[in-house]
Amino acid sequence: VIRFAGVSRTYPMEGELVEALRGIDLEIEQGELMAIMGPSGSGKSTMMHIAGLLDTLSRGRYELEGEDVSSLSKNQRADIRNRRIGFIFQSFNLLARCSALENVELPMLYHRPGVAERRERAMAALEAVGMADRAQHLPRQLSGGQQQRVAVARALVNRPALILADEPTGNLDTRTGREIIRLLSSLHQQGITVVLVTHDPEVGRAMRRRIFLRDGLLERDEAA
Amino acid sequence: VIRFAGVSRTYPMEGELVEALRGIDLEIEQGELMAIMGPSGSGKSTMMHIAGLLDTLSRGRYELEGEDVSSLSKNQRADIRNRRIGFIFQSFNLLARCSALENVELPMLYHRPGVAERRERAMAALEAVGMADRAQHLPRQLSGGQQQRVAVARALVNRPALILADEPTGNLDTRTGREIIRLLSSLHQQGITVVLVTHDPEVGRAMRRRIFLRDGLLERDEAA
Ligand SMILES: Nc1ncnc2c1ncn2[C@@H]1O[C@H](COP(=O)(O)OP(=O)(O)OP(=O)(O)O)[C@@H](O)[C@H]1O
Ligand SMILES: Nc1ncnc2c1ncn2[C@@H]1O[C@H](COP(=O)(O)OP(=O)(O)OP(=O)(O)O)[C@@H](O)[C@H]1O
Ligand SMILES: [Mg+2]
Ligand SMILES: [Mg+2]
Repeated sequence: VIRFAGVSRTYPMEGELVEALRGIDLEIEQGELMAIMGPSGSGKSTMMHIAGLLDTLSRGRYELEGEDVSSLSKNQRADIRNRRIGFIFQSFNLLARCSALENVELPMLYHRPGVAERRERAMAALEAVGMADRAQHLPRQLSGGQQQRVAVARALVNRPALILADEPTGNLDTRTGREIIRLLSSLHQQGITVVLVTHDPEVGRAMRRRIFLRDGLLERDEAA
Repeated sequence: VIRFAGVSRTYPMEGELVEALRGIDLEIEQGELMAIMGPSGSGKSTMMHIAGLLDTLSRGRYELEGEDVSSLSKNQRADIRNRRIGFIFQSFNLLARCSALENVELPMLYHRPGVAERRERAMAALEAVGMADRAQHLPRQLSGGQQQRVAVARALVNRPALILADEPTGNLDTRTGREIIRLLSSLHQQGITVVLVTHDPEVGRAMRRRIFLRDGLLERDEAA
């Protein structure tokens, strides 16, 4: 479902060229449950943003579900993102002036299921991450881990075929983190492709496959 | 150095009263190395913000270095914070338009050491967290863990007597996280009081004392 061929991402800066990704070859099949691990700064979030159509590559090719997506317009990419991909950001990216519930309803506005259905689906997603009792809170009225869980709920509400989660448990205690991983695993059992970045070895061990990045290169690829 | 006596923090909201902290009694001696742990939403960040003079309590009393700080003006609290306390936020709170170096220099602007000394001290702090080669990057040009490390560096640069770190390794791989904890431990060995919030049991075990919160209450207090 995801194919990277020689994918590179460079950032030209004054006096230096930062090579965040350097020629990544990677294939992820439909229905995989996979972790991306590696040191801070090794290129994991960069890889996730390219996979999620939130960023473009500098060199190479990216095929999503067999289609070369570098040729798509901005609107086409936004449309695919909205319908097919659930993205959980490392820094959550919740809208500050919207409640938890409104944040979770947001991805559904494009296709406009009715108000009642939107509310119902958003509350179910909040329930699944243990945040139903904080539905009316604004992000600044939530703890770090609560914001993270609202970001998880938002990514699930459109029932995407592909979930990309950038460190979904980084701000959670062990027990709450395990609940989130259990949730993602149960979605995987329904056939959804789940790719997550993690620094937690326990989360990595719960996955079927682990790849390791170092300095923008794919260092290791191990199946569980 | 820190004494909480019956400290409560409530947030009145429509139709409910959120009790983030409920009557906390706690004493932290000068020179302690301590972890605050507990589930997501249990009140850890709230406790840290009150301790760091970033938030006021709703009931009870807070004495910092023997002085009742609830009677201080806003300016007096800002002054104490700047000179005595180094605070590392759970969500970093870096200024988006300033480089890593400028962000780390920021706390020194109040007391105006010369430009050369500011630069030198800021670079040394960035060096200590492994971020000297990213000094000119803006926060959005840094990875999540790199931003976190810049936030750590910024908290150290005024050589505070008290360091309050809210989940300083949440976005770091195991190895980089250990480097940060080693850094904080070495500062502790110089006599600095270090209080950190963590979800990582390994980090908790590296501390001399661990307290556990649950639903705004102090559940357990164990010395290593
Ligand atoms: N401004 C606010 N208004 C209303 N409720 C709030 C506000 N700030 C925090 N809360 C609530 O207070 C409780 C404690 O929050 P706090 O941020 O201290 O938790 P925490 O222990 O740091 O959690 P985490 O581990 O997820 O960071 C949470 O249930 C949160 O929803
Ligand atoms: N806009 C940018 N301009 C310049 N350099 C950048 C930019 N974005 C990222 N980088 C650099 O690219 C590298 C990879 O960043 P990335 O965010 O992918 O790392 P990461 O593996 O997700 O790290 P972490 O585990 O700390 O989140 C880092 O060294 C970072 O400094
Ligand atoms: Mg990252
Ligand atoms: Mg917190």
